[in-house]
Amino acid sequence: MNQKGGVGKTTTAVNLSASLAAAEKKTLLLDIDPQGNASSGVGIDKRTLKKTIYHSLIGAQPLSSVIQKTELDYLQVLPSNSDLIGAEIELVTSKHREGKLKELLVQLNGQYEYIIIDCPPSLGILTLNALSAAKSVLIPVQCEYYALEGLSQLIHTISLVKSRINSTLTIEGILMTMFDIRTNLSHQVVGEVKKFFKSKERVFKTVIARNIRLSESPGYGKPIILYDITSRGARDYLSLAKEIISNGRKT
Amino acid sequence: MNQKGGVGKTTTAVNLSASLAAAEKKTLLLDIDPQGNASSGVGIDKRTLKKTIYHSLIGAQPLSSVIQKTELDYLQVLPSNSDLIGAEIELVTSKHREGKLKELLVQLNGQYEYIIIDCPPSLGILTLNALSAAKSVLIPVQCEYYALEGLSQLIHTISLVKSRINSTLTIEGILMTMFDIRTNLSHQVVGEVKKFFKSKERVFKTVIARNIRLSESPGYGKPIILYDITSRGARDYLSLAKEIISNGRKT
Ligand SMILES: Nc1ncnc2c1ncn2[C@@H]1O[C@H](COP(=O)(O)OP(=O)(O)OP(=O)(O)O)[C@@H](O)[C@H]1O
Ligand SMILES: Nc1ncnc2c1ncn2[C@@H]1O[C@H](COP(=O)(O)OP(=O)(O)OP(=O)(O)O)[C@@H](O)[C@H]1O
Ligand SMILES: [Mg+2]
Ligand SMILES: [Mg+2]
Repeated sequence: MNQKGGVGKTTTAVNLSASLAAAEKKTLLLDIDPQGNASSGVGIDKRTLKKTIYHSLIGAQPLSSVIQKTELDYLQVLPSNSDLIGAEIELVTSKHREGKLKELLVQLNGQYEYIIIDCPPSLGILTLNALSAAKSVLIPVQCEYYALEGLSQLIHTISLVKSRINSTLTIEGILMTMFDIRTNLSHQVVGEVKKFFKSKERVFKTVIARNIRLSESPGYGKPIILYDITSRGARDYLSLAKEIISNGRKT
Repeated sequence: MNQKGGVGKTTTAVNLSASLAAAEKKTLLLDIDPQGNASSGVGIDKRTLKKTIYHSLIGAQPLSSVIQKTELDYLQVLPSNSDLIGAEIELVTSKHREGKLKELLVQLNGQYEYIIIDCPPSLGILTLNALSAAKSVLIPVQCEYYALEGLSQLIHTISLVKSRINSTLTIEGILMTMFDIRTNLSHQVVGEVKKFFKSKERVFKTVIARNIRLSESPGYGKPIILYDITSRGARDYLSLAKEIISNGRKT
């Protein structure tokens, strides 16, 4: 999760979930962004979609009637589309508004080893729902200057959620994304991030390089391991999945 | 403006304003994104900032006491920082909540030829305030697949604002950003966007190429024309400013 836009949240959610599924870990990709990019990233046609997470959050539909299969046996998806914009307005005025998703996820107890939630680029009510329900937060940070600016605000928000709503919330790790080995900027930003997080949290050893195949794959509705298993992007996300599994923490 | 994250909204706001100022048009860069990237993009140190747009929107401070000078004679900035997150919560519960910015801007009548507003990546109350106050909307579209997905939703939102809140709102144009001449994807996306907007709106002739100097310049707090006037990024944004001036429409 990260309120800065375009840092690789969706690309990470889609490709980490697919890589965990390739390692035969039962995984659910939960799309709580009204843009619905994660849903189309795994091949869901949003135009023909009858039920989305909106219908469970607001319409009390059981999750099992909304969850769909994907091309990977161990990966399922809880899709979203622009209906979810309505949920933001409806949730803001209801009582336990940030706990709605957590209540829903009780229906899934034990069915999945990993649930990966893709959030919109804001600290609004949908992202708060995700932070309240989650065990840990993975923070993608783009190797660009503006992406550095929001980091302390982000850490501040996570510690607020931890102290007020979800005391078990931890940081799974900081993931550097769109790293371009040829530019000084990328190396500088990685250095700054490592300095910023020195003692506090874990910055993943895996760094996701900028790779055109990663931005081509959503156009085909396929995660990178199905679109081009030989690509740098596929290797990077498989290595991230391995690192997360060996850290032994479920999200 | 565009609810998709990371498409070049801030980079466009900063560098278009600076290029308009280079053409000696009195310009105000108004930052209404709590991330405050546009403010730091023109050299504002957010840690020492005493007054931001928050203090005018909520605290009734006159705009003239918040506006700051920049290194360019014809460019001033109305800065923001994370205080603005508080404004979202306070505005949502007040009456005429989307008209607050428009009311404020009456104080500036006639002082600027162009006011360029940088919005956050969402369709929330701050963006609504900008759409209600604006004469026209410039829509940056990144040359990537996911950026295509949100276009029809975006156009739908703009026509809703036009019919309900601001009947004079028009689309200034569609700006293709981060174009990479070497990739098929870039050419495909430009083709799709031109097809989508064929008869309706104007897609700018100027296309902003991907250029590392554009992402380096915010680290020095300088718009591209002050950081590296010889760069491709500087040429692209100067050409955009020329195109907008010759279209003769003030934003
Ligand atoms: N490692 C990479 N190499 C090349 N392109 C990438 C990489 N990661 C992401 N992209 C592309 O960059 C763009 C932004 O990534 P993405 O949409 O995943 O970010 P996001 O944080 O989810 O954005 P938003 O804030 O809108 O939700 C997308 O078009 C994506 O295809
Ligand atoms: N033409 C370009 N060439 C290279 N890098 C660019 C270009 N335009 C923008 N960038 C970089 O891409 C990143 C995203 O751009 P920017 O922050 O302007 O997008 P945004 O739409 O304002 O993001 P947000 O949704 O978070 O507000 C920034 O790090 C910026 O420096
Ligand atoms: Mg996303
Ligand atoms: Mg921005």
